[in-house]
Amino acid sequence: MRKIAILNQKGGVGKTTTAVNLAAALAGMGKKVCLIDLDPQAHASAHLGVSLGITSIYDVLVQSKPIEQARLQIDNNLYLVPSDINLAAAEVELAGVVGRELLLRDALDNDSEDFDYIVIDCAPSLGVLSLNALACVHEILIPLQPHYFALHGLGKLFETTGLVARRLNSAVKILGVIVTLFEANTKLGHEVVTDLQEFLEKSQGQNVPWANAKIFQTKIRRNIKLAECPSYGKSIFSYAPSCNGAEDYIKLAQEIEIKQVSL
Amino acid sequence: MRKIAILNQKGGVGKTTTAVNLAAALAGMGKKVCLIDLDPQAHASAHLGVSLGITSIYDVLVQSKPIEQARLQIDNNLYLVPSDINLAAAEVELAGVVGRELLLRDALDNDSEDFDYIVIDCAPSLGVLSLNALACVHEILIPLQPHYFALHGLGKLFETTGLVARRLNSAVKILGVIVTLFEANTKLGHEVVTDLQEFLEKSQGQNVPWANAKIFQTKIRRNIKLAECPSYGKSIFSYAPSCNGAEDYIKLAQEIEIKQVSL
Ligand SMILES: Nc1ncnc2c1ncn2[C@@H]1O[C@H](COP(=O)(O)OP(=O)(O)OP(=O)(O)O)[C@@H](O)[C@H]1O
Ligand SMILES: Nc1ncnc2c1ncn2[C@@H]1O[C@H](COP(=O)(O)OP(=O)(O)OP(=O)(O)O)[C@@H](O)[C@H]1O
Ligand SMILES: [Mg+2]
Ligand SMILES: [Mg+2]
Repeated sequence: MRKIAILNQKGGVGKTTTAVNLAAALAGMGKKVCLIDLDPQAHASAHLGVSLGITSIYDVLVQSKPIEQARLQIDNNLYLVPSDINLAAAEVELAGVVGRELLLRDALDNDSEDFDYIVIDCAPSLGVLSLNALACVHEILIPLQPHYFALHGLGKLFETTGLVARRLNSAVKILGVIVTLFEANTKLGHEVVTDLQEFLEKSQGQNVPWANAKIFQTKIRRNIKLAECPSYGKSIFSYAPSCNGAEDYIKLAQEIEIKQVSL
Repeated sequence: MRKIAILNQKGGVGKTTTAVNLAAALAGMGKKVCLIDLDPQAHASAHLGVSLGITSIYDVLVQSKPIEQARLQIDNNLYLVPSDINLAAAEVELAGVVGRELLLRDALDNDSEDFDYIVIDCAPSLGVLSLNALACVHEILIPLQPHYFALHGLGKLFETTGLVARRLNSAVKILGVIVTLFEANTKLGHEVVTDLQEFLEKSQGQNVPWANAKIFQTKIRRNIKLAECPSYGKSIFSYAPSCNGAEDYIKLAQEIEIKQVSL
């Protein structure tokens, strides 16, 4: 079972769009996939048309409900553990709980259902919810919009991953960076990708969780259909299966299927 | 003195871009402006070329330093109180502090310097830092990218503002919504703006802080120069003063100068 967290504390870089469409693409390839919405905004849930007010990841983390009570089947091979707006209070509600960063790991360890992939959508933050994701996965995917601010926060994300690897989860590795919202006709896009390449090469071979992190060959192009499909509660594959967005996420899923972190 | 918070918990909608360029536009109109960077990502500071590691808003909130010790002059009429990556721990460090949501209000009350405008850039969250902003300002501007997820979170933002108005700051009002990253050639852009208009009209005349909230006439068009200027540490006005981005933010500043919440 591969467990992958989709994380970047920078806001609006395509985390939710990537988590939902990658999960749907892998399910379309015949993999059994569980998408976990760990963002109090509950956008991955909304993207798949799931309304709020039902059992959610909030009940699992804060009220210790078994995760299968919150899990819904969305499609063939595709399952979702929805989020809830009450999750926003988790940072404060869990502040005093022993091992508060390990609640999701325990919930998944107690779950008997077997999946090929668990994909976790995270909030734009490195707080207790994102730490729960980092503490239970083996692989981290970083969606990154090739703009100036993108590189600015990467150091902090790597530093936090290093702390989690040392204290909570020695197996966690950064699988790679996915360039999203890519506009091939802008100079800025290409410049940031070049800077990113240099940034990653600097740490190759070192004993750090991002030593093998690479930029995925597949770039997700800006494509308005990816922004339209959430309003219909659908993934890109059931909304516009032949558009650039669908093509890019299928290619990304294939690239991820082949590439696995050598644990 | 007008105090304005730039807030939306949705990530990547142009909060920082709006805070920096609106502050610079108002300063260019001869107003004395202080920009406060309340986001641990410290992107407003980076946007203006201010490096980290100096006295910051962290020292003001967590170590009670006077705000003028952290304030820097950036340009004629434009000042900045920078942020710091340590601010990310504020949610936990301030959890037990009495009146933790009122620390910024107290720091500003103790500041003798007089400004025409205070503009506060917030993180993509409704946690303790954003509550500090809401508790000390009179007006809230909501940058909003006209995509599906935009409307999804507005209810929560309004609800939180209502709680702050009731318990911490009866004067706070939502001044309006600024449509950002606008692409006139997409159907989605126009549809969301129409939905937003209906959403705001529903609450007109009621006794709520958003009763008078309107959509600003000025829409900020997508314009790659707005994404390029942060890499040079400049506002759009010193980077590309005649581009669409500069034109839009000047128009927005003029619209805000005229429109004031009737307190
Ligand atoms: N490749 C793309 N082309 C066009 N629009 C996109 C693309 N990827 C994402 N979007 C749109 O851009 C916005 C931001 O994407 P998304 O919400 O997935 O980012 P996020 O990182 O999850 O944001 P947050 O930080 O708020 O969680 C959304 O409105 C989404 O529909
Ligand atoms: N009108 C615009 N045209 C083109 N690019 C823009 C525009 N406004 C913002 N951007 C770019 O889009 C990205 C998101 O904007 P910005 O960082 O200001 O949003 P934010 O809401 O402050 O994000 P966060 O939630 O992470 O704080 C940035 O890379 C910025 O340069
Ligand atoms: Mg998201
Ligand atoms: Mg910002």
